[in-house]
Amino acid sequence: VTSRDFLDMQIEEFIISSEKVAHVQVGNSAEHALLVLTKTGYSSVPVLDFKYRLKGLVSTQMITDAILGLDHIEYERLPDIKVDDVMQSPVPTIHINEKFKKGLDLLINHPFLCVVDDEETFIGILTRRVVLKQLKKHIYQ
Amino acid sequence: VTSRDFLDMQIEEFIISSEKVAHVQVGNSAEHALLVLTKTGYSSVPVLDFKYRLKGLVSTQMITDAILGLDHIEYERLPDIKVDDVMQSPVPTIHINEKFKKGLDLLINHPFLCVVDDEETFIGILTRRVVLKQLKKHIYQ
Ligand SMILES: Nc1ncnc2c1ncn2[C@@H]1O[C@@H]2COP(=O)(O)O[C@H]3[C@@H](O)[C@H](n4cnc5c(N)ncnc54)O[C@@H]3COP(=O)(O)O[C@H]2[C@H]1O
Ligand SMILES: Nc1ncnc2c1ncn2[C@@H]1O[C@@H]2COP(=O)(O)O[C@H]3[C@@H](O)[C@H](n4cnc5c(N)ncnc54)O[C@@H]3COP(=O)(O)O[C@H]2[C@H]1O
Repeated sequence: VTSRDFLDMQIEEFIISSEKVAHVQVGNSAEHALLVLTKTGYSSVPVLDFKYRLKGLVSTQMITDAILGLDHIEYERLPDIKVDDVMQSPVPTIHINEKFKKGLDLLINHPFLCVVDDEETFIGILTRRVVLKQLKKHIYQ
Repeated sequence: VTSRDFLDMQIEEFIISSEKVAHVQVGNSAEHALLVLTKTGYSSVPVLDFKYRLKGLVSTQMITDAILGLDHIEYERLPDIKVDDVMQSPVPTIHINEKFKKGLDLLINHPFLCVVDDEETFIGILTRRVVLKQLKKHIYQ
């Protein structure tokens, strides 16, 4: 692979597959989502439905924002808030058949992209880290 | 600038200078830090001392982690915890005289780097977004 050809490579081999991606489900509470985020250490994760279709993204940011009261952070409300109410959608996505250069372009403005197929099934994620690693590898040739 | 020369460019022109960087100060409470993070929308920011020297990094992650009690998130403790107790140090840094390719290399494992001089003065940050933008620009030539 020459240093220009890799731009036309399929993103498939660079994807972190869905079973390795921390996520939460629609219907979960914001409290549960905050625990998943804190324990996994990720700042933002996908929200999926029971068919593993992509429904949104949730971050610690969005959760804290939702409970920022006038004089204190209203953590007592967390169990009563659904992740559906705080998540962001649509989600920055990329189709499984796209090429590396499209991934690079979209990752300028997003730390990661959710990879989907024609049925909107969540296949995995493409991250800035993986793309930067590839760029470093090919750029010196 | 040819597509190989840009790797040897100084990082200086790619830095977001310190006055544009959201940060907190040593001695601030974790509650104040959480408010700064939530309001600015950044997941992680530098912690500086009164002489603008770099002392650590603080993220929403680190704060929530510190108050994860056995059966509920202990938000009432936030005003009593100092950012000094939860911040991470040392900080991923890069010297002002380094080149773009060094920045690319370090940003594989860190979303941003703090730029410092010989006196450990905080000069600004170098982010993945800026580096990806440059890579896209030069890689097609
Ligand atoms: N457990 C860990 N081990 C090693 N390094 C870690 C790590 N957690 C975070 N990092 C480092 O910090 C960067 C930012 O992570 P963040 O959680 O804010 O942002 C992450 C997170 O929101 C999401 N992400 C990455 N891997 C994930 C996974 N397995 N499950 C769910 N979300 C993931 O994609 C964003 C960008 O990830 P990226 O790898 O480019 O960049 C990561 C990686 O370089
Ligand atoms: N207000 C905003 N406007 C437009 N896009 C925004 C934004 N806030 C976040 N983003 C986008 O989300 C990415 C991750 O932001 P995060 O806050 O997790 O992670 C950020 C944050 O921890 C830090 N950072 C960036 N700019 C900062 C600033 N002005 N002050 C303090 N920290 C900053 O560097 C990390 C990487 O930033 P990067 O630009 O590569 O990547 C940013 C950017 O692409």
